[in-house]
Amino acid sequence: MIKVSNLRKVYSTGSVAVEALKGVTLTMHKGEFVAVMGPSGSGKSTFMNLLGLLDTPTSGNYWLEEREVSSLNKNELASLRNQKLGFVFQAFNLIPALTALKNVELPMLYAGVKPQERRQRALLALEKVGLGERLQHRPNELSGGQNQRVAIARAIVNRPSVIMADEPTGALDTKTGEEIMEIFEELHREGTTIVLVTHEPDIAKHAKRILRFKDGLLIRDEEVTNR
Amino acid sequence: MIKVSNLRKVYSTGSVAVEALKGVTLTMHKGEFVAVMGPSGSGKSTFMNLLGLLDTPTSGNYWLEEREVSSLNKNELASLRNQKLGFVFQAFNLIPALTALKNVELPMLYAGVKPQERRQRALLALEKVGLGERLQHRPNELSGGQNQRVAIARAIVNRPSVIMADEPTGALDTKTGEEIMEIFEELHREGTTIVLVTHEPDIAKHAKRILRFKDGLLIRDEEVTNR
Ligand SMILES: Nc1ncnc2c1ncn2[C@@H]1O[C@H](COP(=O)(O)OP(=O)(O)OP(=O)(O)O)[C@@H](O)[C@H]1O
Ligand SMILES: Nc1ncnc2c1ncn2[C@@H]1O[C@H](COP(=O)(O)OP(=O)(O)OP(=O)(O)O)[C@@H](O)[C@H]1O
Ligand SMILES: [Mg+2]
Ligand SMILES: [Mg+2]
Repeated sequence: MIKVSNLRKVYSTGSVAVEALKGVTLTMHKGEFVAVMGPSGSGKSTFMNLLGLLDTPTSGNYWLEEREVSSLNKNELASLRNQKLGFVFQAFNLIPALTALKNVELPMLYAGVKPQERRQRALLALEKVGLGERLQHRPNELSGGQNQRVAIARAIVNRPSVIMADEPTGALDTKTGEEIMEIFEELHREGTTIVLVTHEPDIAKHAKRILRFKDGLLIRDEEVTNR
Repeated sequence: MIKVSNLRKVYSTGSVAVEALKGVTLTMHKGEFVAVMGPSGSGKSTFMNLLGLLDTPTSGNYWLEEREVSSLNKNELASLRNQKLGFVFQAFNLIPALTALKNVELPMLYAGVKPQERRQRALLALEKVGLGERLQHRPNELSGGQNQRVAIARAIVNRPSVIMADEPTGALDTKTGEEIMEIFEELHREGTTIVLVTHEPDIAKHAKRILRFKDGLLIRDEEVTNR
């Protein structure tokens, strides 16, 4: 499903180079539920952006469903991303000019889903995350946690085979965070692969495997036994 | 120090009005350490934005150090804010075009601090939050938690008498979050009043008083006894 070998990422900014990822090797099988943890600045989002095809590695290989992504052109990457992956950004990355409903419709617009069905599925996804009464609000008319939930609804609405969520409960209170984890657990039971960055142990306990990052390296990869 | 009476905030968006705060009354004394908790969408940021003079109430009174803020003009509000308050936004609100160092210098620039001293104090504040090696990075060259820490450095650098922090550890791992709470505890011991929104019980336990919001109302105001 997902295989990376010696994946590296160096950012060069001005005069200095930051080695954000120093060679990560691992395999994830279809249907796994993986938590990614580690200190602030350790490389988690960099890793997720590479897995989510939002950025390209400096070196190393990444096979997504046996296709090596460096051999794909921009269009193939965009369509693979749109069909297979649902991404929840750490900073939400909603479109400020669009309402919550329109933001959630966007991935289906790209996928060519008809307007009627698009609107219906976006409505259902927003009701599922508890925002049925905020459909016409734009991001600056929503709370932090409400914006986060719009981003989650947008990631799940296209029925992706992999959901990559970067700190999806960071802005949510405990109860709302648990409601979101219920949604991820339900999708997982239906066969969706879940990769989730979190710094909250209560959230990580839903996963079956924990990848621990530190200073750009994968320092631990453990099965969670208490499940 | 801070006194509010029947504070209300209604947002009107398009055709519908959202009553985000439905009449909050409380007093905070100088040097208190208060945690603000409650579900996503319950009115915490709205309350903080009113306390932080970043927005005006729809009705009700707010006295900051015995001055009723509705009697102040825009300039008086801006200078009161700049002199007395340090604000950490839930979405960080850093200036994208400025480096971490320049972002932290900004409040001192407005306060008329000399360039040499401004730069030195910004450097110290960034080192204090663990970002001494990221001074020249702009927000898009920093991780989520690093951006959050730049926002914290910016809030403390002008030595405000009140720090208002909206979810200041949301993007931070446990250890880095604890390091930030140490900084708040140190400022609190020196006499700074701290008002902090959080959804994490481990963070709230540093406070001596917890305000609980639900649906725009203050439903509980309790002293924390286990300290
Ligand atoms: N500019 C706005 N226009 C319309 N409604 C708004 C606006 N800002 C906030 N709201 C609404 O007011 C309510 C309170 O929002 P607020 O941001 O204070 O919540 P919060 O407690 O900080 O939530 P969170 O924990 O998710 O950050 C929410 O239901 C939100 O949709
Ligand atoms: N565009 C960039 N240019 C330069 N350096 C960058 C860039 N993006 C990230 N970095 C650096 O790479 C390192 C890893 O960043 P990354 O965002 O992956 O960390 P993270 O584990 O997600 O942290 P957090 O938990 O704070 O979100 C950080 O030290 C950061 O400063
Ligand atoms: Mg990150
Ligand atoms: Mg908020």
